[in-house]
Amino acid sequence: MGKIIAIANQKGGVGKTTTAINLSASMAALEYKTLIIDSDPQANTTSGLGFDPHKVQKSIYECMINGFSVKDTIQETQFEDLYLIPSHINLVGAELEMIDIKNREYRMQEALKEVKNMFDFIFIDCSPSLGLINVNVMNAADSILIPVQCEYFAMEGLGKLLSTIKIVQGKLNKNLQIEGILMTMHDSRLLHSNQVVQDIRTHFADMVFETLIPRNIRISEAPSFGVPVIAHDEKSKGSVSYLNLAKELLKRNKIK
Amino acid sequence: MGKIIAIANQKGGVGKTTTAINLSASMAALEYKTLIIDSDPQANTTSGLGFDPHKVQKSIYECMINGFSVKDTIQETQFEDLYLIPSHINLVGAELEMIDIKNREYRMQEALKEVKNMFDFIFIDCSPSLGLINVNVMNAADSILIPVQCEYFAMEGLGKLLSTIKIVQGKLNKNLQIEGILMTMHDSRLLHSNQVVQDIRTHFADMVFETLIPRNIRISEAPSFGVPVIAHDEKSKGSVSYLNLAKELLKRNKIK
Ligand SMILES: Nc1ncnc2c1ncn2[C@@H]1O[C@H](COP(=O)(O)OP(=O)(O)OP(=O)(O)O)[C@@H](O)[C@H]1O
Ligand SMILES: Nc1ncnc2c1ncn2[C@@H]1O[C@H](COP(=O)(O)OP(=O)(O)OP(=O)(O)O)[C@@H](O)[C@H]1O
Ligand SMILES: [Mg+2]
Ligand SMILES: [Mg+2]
Repeated sequence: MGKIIAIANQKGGVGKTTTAINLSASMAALEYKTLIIDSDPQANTTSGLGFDPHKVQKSIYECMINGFSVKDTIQETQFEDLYLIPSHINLVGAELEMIDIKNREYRMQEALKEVKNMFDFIFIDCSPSLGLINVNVMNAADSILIPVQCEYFAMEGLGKLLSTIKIVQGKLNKNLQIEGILMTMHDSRLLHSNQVVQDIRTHFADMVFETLIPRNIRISEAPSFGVPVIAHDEKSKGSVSYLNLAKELLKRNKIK
Repeated sequence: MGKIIAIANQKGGVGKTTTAINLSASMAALEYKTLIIDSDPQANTTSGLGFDPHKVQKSIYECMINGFSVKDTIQETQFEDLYLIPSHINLVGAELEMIDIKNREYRMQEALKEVKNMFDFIFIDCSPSLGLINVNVMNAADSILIPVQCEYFAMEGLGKLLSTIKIVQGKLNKNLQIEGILMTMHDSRLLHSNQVVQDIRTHFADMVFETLIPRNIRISEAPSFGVPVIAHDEKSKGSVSYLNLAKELLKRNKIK
């Protein structure tokens, strides 16, 4: 098994971290052994799961730059079947440090080889950029899941992201697939929110997940308690939607 | 005059572009000659003002890399007293191209010298990152205005951003001030939104603007029409709040 899925979109604030945390937690709840990797120096996935980024000793940074073993960076979370490789502020410097390193685009792909088959799923939360760390993530990933906020600006950047992915597929990682486009923060009461969903479904048809993630207060509260929404309020629309997403992902991958 | 204000925060989706567009438009409405510079390759400010980023001939990129004159990149907008330097997808490559250039951190500061006194205010919209382009912006700016979404994750990153600014003040631009912290997308009905505002006001006291920008549907609709919210719906809470922000900024700078 061991499918590696990058959660990426260079547009900021579209729900990458929220999706990484809650999709991973839902997969673990369905008893799939899941690893989540925080590759963003902001370390929101790390703190959103209750860890203190300032206390992190080893992150994916040490594996890429210093060749540390990935196994030594994996932390258990309070949730069964859910494991984390935390982030660290050092990641900010990684891009410049890696400029002169041999094989700089493939350091993460190399590092993850030893753990790929220890898990059913590995999700990687990305920063809102198109730098060397994200190139590393795209080379390490089997597929990329693209969260898109139901807003005008988020729609605008989608075309650019898809052409960037084509370049990566052509030059660096020909096996990279698109796992799907996930519509997030949908508000069915707002005309422009519904319009964006319609436009994206028309343009991208079955690349778009059926599951729509609603704007939901429980989702935005959960990180301040350091837990996924499924642990904060299991019955909320937010929890149900991410569990549905996990099930749809399994169906699309013909698992179970 | 000619105050250069960077609108920056490495956290994504906090309202940088929305603030750059609507604060600039409000200043222009108050008859201050205003220039807005889009330094983000996503070019959301450019399209949010009705320009097609694919048709842009010259951006701030050409000034920083090829030494083009900034005056030649300035475009008039349909709004009196509001001018734009658009963005271009080439900006994505700028960071790597500038690595070997002399004085690479000060290219934007150099470029803006010739136009600084042609305007009362120059606002620069930044991408959600801490790379070389944003370092250039911080060196060119007199001050930095920090939009912070009324959400837990946005609050988390604020400490890191302020310590980054201290490093820039120490090493690169000792004159860089903090113009203020602007709370955005505030929803008074939500407990956690009010809690974030309270926490930030307690920690940062008068660094925080009095003006709170509410979550407002007219603000998120306006970009799809290519106009600032003041032109989309002048009477909306969104328009009024950004006009109040412009007035507060003038008061804080003891102008008028
Ligand atoms: N479905 C939702 N309902 C309500 N709030 C949400 C939802 N999804 C995300 N949020 C909130 O919106 C904000 C942005 O989401 P998030 O931080 O996950 O985006 P991101 O793409 O990871 O941002 P960045 O580009 O900075 O990495 C967060 O404060 C989050 O709590
Ligand atoms: N006060 C508001 N009320 C409602 N929607 C808003 C408000 N401010 C911003 N938005 C919407 O939220 C989204 C994020 O805002 P915006 O794109 O301005 O953030 P940003 O910080 O520039 O993002 P990036 O980090 O990608 O540059 C946009 O779709 C915008 O229209
Ligand atoms: Mg994130
Ligand atoms: Mg922006």
